[in-house]
Amino acid sequence: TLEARGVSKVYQTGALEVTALGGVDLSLFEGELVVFLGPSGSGKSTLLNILGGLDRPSAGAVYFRGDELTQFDDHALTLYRRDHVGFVFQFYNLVASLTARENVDLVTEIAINPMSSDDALGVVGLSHRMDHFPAELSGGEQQRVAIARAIAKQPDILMCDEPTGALDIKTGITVLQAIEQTNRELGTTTAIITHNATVANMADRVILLADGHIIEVIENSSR
Amino acid sequence: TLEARGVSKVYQTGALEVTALGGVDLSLFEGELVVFLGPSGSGKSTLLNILGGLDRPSAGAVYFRGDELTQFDDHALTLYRRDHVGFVFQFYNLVASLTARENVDLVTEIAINPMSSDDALGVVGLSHRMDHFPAELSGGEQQRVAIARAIAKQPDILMCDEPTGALDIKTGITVLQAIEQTNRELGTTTAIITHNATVANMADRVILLADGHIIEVIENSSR
Ligand SMILES: Nc1ncnc2c1ncn2[C@@H]1O[C@H](COP(=O)(O)OP(=O)(O)OP(=O)(O)O)[C@@H](O)[C@H]1O
Ligand SMILES: Nc1ncnc2c1ncn2[C@@H]1O[C@H](COP(=O)(O)OP(=O)(O)OP(=O)(O)O)[C@@H](O)[C@H]1O
Ligand SMILES: [Mg+2]
Ligand SMILES: [Mg+2]
Repeated sequence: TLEARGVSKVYQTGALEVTALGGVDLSLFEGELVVFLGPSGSGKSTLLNILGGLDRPSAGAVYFRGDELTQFDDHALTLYRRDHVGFVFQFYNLVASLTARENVDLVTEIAINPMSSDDALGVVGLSHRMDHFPAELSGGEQQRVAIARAIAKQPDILMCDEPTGALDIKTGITVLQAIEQTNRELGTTTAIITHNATVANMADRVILLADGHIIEVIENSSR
Repeated sequence: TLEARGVSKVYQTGALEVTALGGVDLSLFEGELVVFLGPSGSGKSTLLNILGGLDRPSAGAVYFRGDELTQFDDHALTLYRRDHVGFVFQFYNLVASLTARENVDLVTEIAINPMSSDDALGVVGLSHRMDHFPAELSGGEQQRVAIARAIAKQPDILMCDEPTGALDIKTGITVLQAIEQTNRELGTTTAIITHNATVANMADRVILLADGHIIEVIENSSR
């Protein structure tokens, strides 16, 4: 289980103070698929980054299988990310000087139980573009490389920030099916931020965020 | 009018050849709002970049009000872009070291008939974040700065590549209304690439692309 207890995040820029998260309590259970919805600027990316160990909260605590991440030093947090978490970032964060295949290899080389980069790129429909660089790929193709990179790691926890934002409906469904398959077959605890309503149907729970707070949780019994 | 005649684009990377566009014929009429739909990798961004003077075709010609853009030298093409075209790029292209307001000022300072940057940022709901840098804004907020920058210029032609990809439905509608208003009130010739079905309803015409070709054109009589 991944738990947030009273997590808040306040950014201080000069005299201005922006509260991105205002005291969030949340548990993600092993093998669960949870979708996060909410308006632009409501704190979705901030919450996922903190749960995934990419950012530290201003107050509150985060626990992974009983260990308190918020007490970890930088090195321990890096090991938590490396050994347990896969990310699909909102802006892909691909390495421009590496090909699609090399971007995926970057992660599989240090993963405990990876898929091959060829298989991962095949799953997202990019077998024919593995030796192209990010600048030679369209927006949606770059996003699919980012997804292949996260899936290839076969992590315990998969954090996806708008995984289908740059994709047409058909390509989006291919990608979502790949994420859902990893969750179902491997038991990957999966958190997806999206504005895409079809994704909400796939989830065990849908969590609504607004102005840095959880305002509603919807259980999806049909899954 | 903006016209493409037999426009094709072929990328050569090593031994591999990728045909992004395979002979496209198209006219965008003055004041028209046209939506481009199509799967990931079908050539939408490539077509908009060529029509907007950001890229040159491998073959074929592009005309703006009778002048042949494809005969322009680099300096003349820059003047065409500066004096006539506003862009909302798929990946925003904000300048990281400038605030939201300064990113918009960059364009209004050299525009012929601009809005103020404060007004443009107000239209997209970011009056309260004008002095923040891109890294201090969420994904959707950054996208809205990119839209404000294009609208503020009040250009003859507005090219929008996935303008609502990072936005929730409600915020997306605010932004689309701003684009539609500029088109209606100023007569801005507007081309929008999107996977968002509501946008297609706003358009005079919807153009479907697949594998670098136009496969269908739908006229929307209700507009
Ligand atoms: N520099 C390049 N070198 C090689 N191929 C390229 C290059 N730029 C684009 N392409 C290819 O051209 C095709 C069209 O790309 P384009 O960016 O126009 O697609 P798109 O329709 O905008 O897709 P998306 O919806 O994913 O953004 C894609 O298959 C892409 O990989
Ligand atoms: N470094 C920072 N400095 C100041 N404010 C910040 C910083 N990073 C994020 N914020 C603010 O915190 C709030 C939450 O941001 P977050 O990125 O979590 O939103 P989001 O829900 O992911 O939005 P979107 O759907 O637009 O991606 C936003 O108002 C954002 O502007
Ligand atoms: Mg975000
Ligand atoms: Mg594109």
